[in-house]
Amino acid sequence: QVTFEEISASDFFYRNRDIAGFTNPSRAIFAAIRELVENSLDAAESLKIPPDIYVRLSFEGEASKETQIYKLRVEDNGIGVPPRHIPSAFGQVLFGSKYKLKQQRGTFGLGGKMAILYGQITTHQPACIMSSNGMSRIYMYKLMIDIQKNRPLILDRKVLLNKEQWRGTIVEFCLEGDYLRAMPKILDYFKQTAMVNPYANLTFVDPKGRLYKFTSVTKDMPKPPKETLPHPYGVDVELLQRLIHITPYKNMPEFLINHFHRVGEKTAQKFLTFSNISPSKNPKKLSHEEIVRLMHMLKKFKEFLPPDASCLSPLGEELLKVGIVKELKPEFVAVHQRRPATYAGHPFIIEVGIAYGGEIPKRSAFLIYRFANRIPLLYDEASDVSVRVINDMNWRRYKAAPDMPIAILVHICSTKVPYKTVGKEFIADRPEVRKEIGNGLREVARQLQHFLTRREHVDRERKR
Amino acid sequence: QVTFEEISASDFFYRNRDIAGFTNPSRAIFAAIRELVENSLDAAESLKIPPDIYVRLSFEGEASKETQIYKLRVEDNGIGVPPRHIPSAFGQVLFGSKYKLKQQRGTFGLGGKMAILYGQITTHQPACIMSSNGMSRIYMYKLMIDIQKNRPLILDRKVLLNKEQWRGTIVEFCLEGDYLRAMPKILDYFKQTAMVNPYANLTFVDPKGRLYKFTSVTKDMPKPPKETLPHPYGVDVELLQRLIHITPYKNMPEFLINHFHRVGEKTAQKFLTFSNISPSKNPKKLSHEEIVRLMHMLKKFKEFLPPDASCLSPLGEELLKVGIVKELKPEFVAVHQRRPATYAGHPFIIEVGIAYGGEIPKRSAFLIYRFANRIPLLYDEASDVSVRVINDMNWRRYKAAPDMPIAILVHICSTKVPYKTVGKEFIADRPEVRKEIGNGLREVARQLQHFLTRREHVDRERKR
Ligand SMILES: Nc1ncnc2c1ncn2[C@@H]1O[C@H](COP(=O)(O)OP(=O)(O)OP(=O)(O)O)[C@@H](O)[C@H]1O
Ligand SMILES: Nc1ncnc2c1ncn2[C@@H]1O[C@H](COP(=O)(O)OP(=O)(O)OP(=O)(O)O)[C@@H](O)[C@H]1O
Ligand SMILES: [Mg+2]
Ligand SMILES: [Mg+2]
Repeated sequence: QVTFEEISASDFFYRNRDIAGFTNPSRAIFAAIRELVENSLDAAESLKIPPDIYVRLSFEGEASKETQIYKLRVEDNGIGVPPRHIPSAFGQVLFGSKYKLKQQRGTFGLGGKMAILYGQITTHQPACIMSSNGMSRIYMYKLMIDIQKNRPLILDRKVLLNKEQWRGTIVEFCLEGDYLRAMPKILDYFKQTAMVNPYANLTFVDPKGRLYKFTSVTKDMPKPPKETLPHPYGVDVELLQRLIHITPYKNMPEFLINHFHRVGEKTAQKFLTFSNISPSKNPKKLSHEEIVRLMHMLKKFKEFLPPDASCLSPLGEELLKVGIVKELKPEFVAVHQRRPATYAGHPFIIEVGIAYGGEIPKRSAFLIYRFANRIPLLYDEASDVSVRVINDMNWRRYKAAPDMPIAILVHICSTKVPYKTVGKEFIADRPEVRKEIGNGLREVARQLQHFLTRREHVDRERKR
Repeated sequence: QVTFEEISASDFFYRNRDIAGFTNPSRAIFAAIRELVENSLDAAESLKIPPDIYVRLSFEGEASKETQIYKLRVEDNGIGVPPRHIPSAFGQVLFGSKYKLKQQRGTFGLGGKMAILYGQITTHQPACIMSSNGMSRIYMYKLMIDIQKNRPLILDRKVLLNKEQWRGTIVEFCLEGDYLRAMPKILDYFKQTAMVNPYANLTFVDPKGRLYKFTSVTKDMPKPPKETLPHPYGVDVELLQRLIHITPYKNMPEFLINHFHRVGEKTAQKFLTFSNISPSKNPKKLSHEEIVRLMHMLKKFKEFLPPDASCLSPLGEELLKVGIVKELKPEFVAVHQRRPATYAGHPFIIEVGIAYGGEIPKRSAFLIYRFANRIPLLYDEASDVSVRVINDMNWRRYKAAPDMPIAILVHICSTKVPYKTVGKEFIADRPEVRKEIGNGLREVARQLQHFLTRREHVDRERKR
């Protein structure tokens, strides 16, 4: 007998938590830490202040032969969460503040909840959230997730006086994991996060009580991104329908100018002439066929301006260099930032770096660092588009070889990073992204080639 | 100003449809066809009858420079969908009949809806579903998906007399795509589906009117899988709580025997003694701590029987051989089915095959066929665990090399295939799965080695 059922979004991600990155006890600890740290970085940057993030993983007890119970606590100086939203922000899957066209680390409305959910299903303990916007009150919630109904279960709620005007968020919960196996990746994550966020202060106290401090090396923060409008080249019928539904504008030029990215009066009029749409048409009166035709025309019209980068916040060549030099102390480093490009209407910028010698270890393959929206990507390297580009390049023509002490860094920032997986493990092989990475790497590879050639000359001179 | 919002599951997969496999116009046509064909195969097999599936992709009009509008129609002789469930089955994301512990192709409750959603956002046309269980009525629905609310919008509903006692389902909708680029993969998909489902009749009519017929070569179908209970080694607190919530049993032995896989009276008593839990304890009276302790004990107890394969339906070595021989006509073929194994409490079986010569092309790399629950996997080969195992093997000791005309086939069947992505593109690198694939491949590689050695001898003899 075939029976049908519906499941909630939290039930879906509970059943398929490996798809969200919570694959096994060691990976789960890594995933929980990275999701919370990324939330904290976003929270501080939204206030345009240098992040101060304190992470403590403390040992709570044995669980099985290879796993232990830990308590994870992440504290930040960010913008905080308004009390009325705390239960949903941490207890309802597909709820958040990052469903906007703006570069942020968060994007799915899922990460923090997955960490809390994983802790809950391995320890049956509630999560404790404390938050304040720096005003007179601190709000404390103890909550669990009703996984079948996808809603928070509030076990306790307290309002405390904020005597020291503290601002930020503290998230604390227990989870079962294998820290020993996760440790190298977790330390790597902190090191690489510090590398591309050199304005952030990160502190990590591990279960043995060891203190890892990553102190900021600069007060300069990249210019923060602004929220933007969808680009005409990225439209589909659903998007058009939603815009038509909410628009207060009763004619086509105003509809285009106010709902699309970089469409001015002139461009709007040119477009309406090109697509033979009457400017006085009320968008709400467009028929089904006219909406589909509008979509095709928006993609066909060649004179829309390419996206500008105001919704993006790249590191910049200076900051990128600082991070590489601090981490690898190389003999040579070259960095390059590409111009903004788009894929499927989403703007993105590729930044690359290449470094030689110094503290870079000599191994059988290049040391590759991958970043997306200033998040280090530490798993599934072989599947990532950057690694495919690197492997497809003819490095010999640049006098470089994988067994040299060479490190390669690729950073993509976008309003929508083309992650292949919900666990944000690697970047999909999109042709536009692949092309930009290839062009960026060839540029810095050329600079490396000059350095290696000069070095070769100097060595030859020295031998005579 | 930070604003918070919640989004529905359909909105999530609309925004992230590339994560569900609908990445670009050519991939989308492939994904739509495969999702519907897999639904039809499941539907016929649930009735234990050989599937008859008819797929037609017809040209409807131009869309852009590289894409066209197509109408996709998939018709099958399966079990049909009960009329009261048709709207949700095709119009509500995370709704379906496959949220069970049984081997099926479907698992997420998402695939058919994603295809319809993609068609809707590119053409603004409704989907038409017709279905009957072979009784007196055929039910026809015209529907679209309310993506923001995740519910079907029924535009039309008809009840027709089923004069010819037809049984099955017809799904028809329009979508924009790039068939020219998708064609090789789509034809590959049909060929490989026929290879591992040799009891199925598949017909495909492409936009040019060309007919591709894949006629079944056998009436024998593998023994159908039975639904099973969760295995003790796969428990977490949420699962235990749900079982405790629904259980009618008031003591621990009956709770264990009736809710877990292959736990009999003796094993239950042994386990309760081992874990020092009183048999008379009412499961509904277990405290939080006791539930967590029960979970740890269930994982620690070494005497639970391994899963049996009644919930699985492997091809079997005979059928696997038939499929390989029919497709590749090789000079040599070896197949091997591994015993059932588990990962995270989920039973799985690995079946492998290796073939040499015949119509296998000579190329720079092995020809690799990957299958999961009798679904061909055609993308992201490099990321798949089977390809990693193949690349890590020392083929020279088996006298084999990638530039020989060798084809390798790996099939995993499980109650929960460890897909890495929602788009079911490749299998995650799980240690238990990797181990089984490695053992299976070494077994058939040895047989290939014997064949190649004998052939070498024969050639040498002939030369004298
Ligand atoms: N430390 C924090 N400070 C301020 N706000 C936070 C913090 N952690 C979470 N939030 C809020 O809770 C929301 C949900 O977080 P969650 O990690 O679940 O999703 P997300 O960050 O929006 O997306 P993603 O799933 O990609 O991480 C965020 O959008 C943010 O508004
Ligand atoms: N051709 C069909 N015949 C019978 N039932 C069908 C058919 N197509 C879909 N269904 C029903 O609709 C449900 C939803 O299908 P859908 O493809 O969306 O999800 P699924 O097959 O359950 O999982 P997945 O997302 O992994 O494909 C199925 O579970 C099945 O019950
Ligand atoms: Mg987050
Ligand atoms: Mg399906």
